[in-house]
Amino acid sequence: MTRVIAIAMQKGGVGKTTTAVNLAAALTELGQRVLAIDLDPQGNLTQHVGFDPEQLHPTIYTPLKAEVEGQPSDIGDAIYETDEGFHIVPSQPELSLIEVSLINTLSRERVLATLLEDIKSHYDFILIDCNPSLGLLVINALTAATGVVVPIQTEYLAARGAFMILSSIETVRRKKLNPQLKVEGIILTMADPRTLMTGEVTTAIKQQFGATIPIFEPPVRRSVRFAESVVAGKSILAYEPTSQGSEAYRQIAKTLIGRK
Amino acid sequence: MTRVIAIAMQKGGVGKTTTAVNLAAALTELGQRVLAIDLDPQGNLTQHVGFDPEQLHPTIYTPLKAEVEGQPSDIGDAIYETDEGFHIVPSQPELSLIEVSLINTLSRERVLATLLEDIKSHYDFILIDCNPSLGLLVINALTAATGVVVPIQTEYLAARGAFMILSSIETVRRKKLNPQLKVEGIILTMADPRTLMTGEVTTAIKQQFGATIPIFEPPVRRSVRFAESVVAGKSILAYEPTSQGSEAYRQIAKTLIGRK
Ligand SMILES: Nc1ncnc2c1ncn2[C@@H]1O[C@H](COP(=O)(O)OP(=O)(O)OP(=O)(O)O)[C@@H](O)[C@H]1O
Ligand SMILES: Nc1ncnc2c1ncn2[C@@H]1O[C@H](COP(=O)(O)OP(=O)(O)OP(=O)(O)O)[C@@H](O)[C@H]1O
Ligand SMILES: [Mg+2]
Ligand SMILES: [Mg+2]
Repeated sequence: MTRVIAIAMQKGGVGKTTTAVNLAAALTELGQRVLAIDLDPQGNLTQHVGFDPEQLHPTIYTPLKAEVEGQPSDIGDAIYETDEGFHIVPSQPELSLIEVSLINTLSRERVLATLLEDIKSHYDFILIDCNPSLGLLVINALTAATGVVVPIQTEYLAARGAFMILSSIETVRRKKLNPQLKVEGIILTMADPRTLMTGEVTTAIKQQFGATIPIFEPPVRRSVRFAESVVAGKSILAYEPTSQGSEAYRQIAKTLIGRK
Repeated sequence: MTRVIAIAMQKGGVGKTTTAVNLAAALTELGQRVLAIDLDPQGNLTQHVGFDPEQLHPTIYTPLKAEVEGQPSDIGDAIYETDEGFHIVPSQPELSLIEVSLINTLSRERVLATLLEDIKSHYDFILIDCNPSLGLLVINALTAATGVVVPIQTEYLAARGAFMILSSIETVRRKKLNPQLKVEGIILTMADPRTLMTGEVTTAIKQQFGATIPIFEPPVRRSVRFAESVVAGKSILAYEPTSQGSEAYRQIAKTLIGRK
């Protein structure tokens, strides 16, 4: 059964896009068939794998717009292959207009889930990179997903933000949009073991959530190589295969595969 | 004349909230009367100054909701004083509901601008901390503002995001929502002079935008003290007065005051 993983957290800059790209690469390395979907109008996932969101057509915007307008659509037309073997559905800036037009669409929370039905069987994992919000695009991702991965930067503001995304997940379950939605776990990102802050926030997160929500091991350490890998249009695994970051995402991918 | 400064950038985690709090503190230190408004449902500005967004009432949500429902409103009821002398209007999570209800409100872009009319004369500077999006809350901030400050982290994805916010500013001008809206400048944040990345991205930003948009000097260097100051409920200026971060924000505040 295809696993659809939403990578969501409304706090900005915590490593959602970085996690989507690097998990896609790590899962592909482990022999999984992977599709990564860029559901953020910023198009960072698209840029991270070396494409230009202003130039590509069609993108995720194309079938979503068709669905909203009651036209036939095919997300399969918007699938591109990356150099590292996984596939992506890119984004474009106009995606932000979809969020507004979804508001008056019938069954507006399930538009993405409907689109994915056609292509699910081709993949073992579908990863969805979300924008930093809890709006209708994210709700569509949570409704289409089998599980959610929540990246949290080991800093105070990000840790305090965990309640909001967890409460949105609970709402999606309660309102029967997706009663089976599972929290796959929290990934601790940008951890700097030399600082007290990382230790304190990590302990606080484990105390607050550790009993009910898995916390992936190991934390991903802060490294400038991540930002550099973006410029190179590559995952950290392709850019610096033996780095702590690469090893961490490989380990997290193994844990994800191990759980059904 | 009161200067209303929106601190906006759709890329997440670039230092919008950090800039709002520290500019508010630096301007206050220089004798200005300052109000900081938290226009982000996450409530990070509210948390950064030591308040709890779940506990405070009223907040910015209260007068906005009243305006949307055609009831009388008074933003003055939602003003609180901080330990450092500047005032804030806090946020609460329900603010995200306002964004949806604004869609069908008459003159929906000007709701915040109307609210600020009543209190503007009490302040020299009003700073508005925006959420990481280009939705209606941000459009309200851009419509109410006299100028915009755009924080950009010195990393590739953030730098690429500059076009989107600048094009939203241009749209707000062109559609006569706020024809006089000025870009006060770009603040380079989380700069790490030891890395090539910071130098390369800084040069790219200066080349791309330097001819038309001021770039505040100096860049704000990356330092764990910023995240620590949040836990202490203080600005960096109160937490570590002689740090590079404090000096940088003082310098930026002086440049802002110097320009009329
Ligand atoms: N472990 C890490 N160490 C250092 N830098 C990192 C790490 N992970 C990500 N980054 C960098 O931090 C920045 C923010 O990461 P990213 O863009 O993935 O976050 P995001 O949550 O997707 O942001 P947004 O909320 O805007 O979508 C990027 O420049 C990225 O390259
Ligand atoms: N110069 C800096 N050096 C190191 N850390 C910083 C710096 N400026 C801000 N930070 C930290 O980086 C994180 C992100 O900053 P902040 O929350 O201000 O960004 P933001 O743009 O407001 O995020 P969002 O998009 O979620 O609103 C915070 O934990 C903050 O403490
Ligand atoms: Mg992202
Ligand atoms: Mg913020």
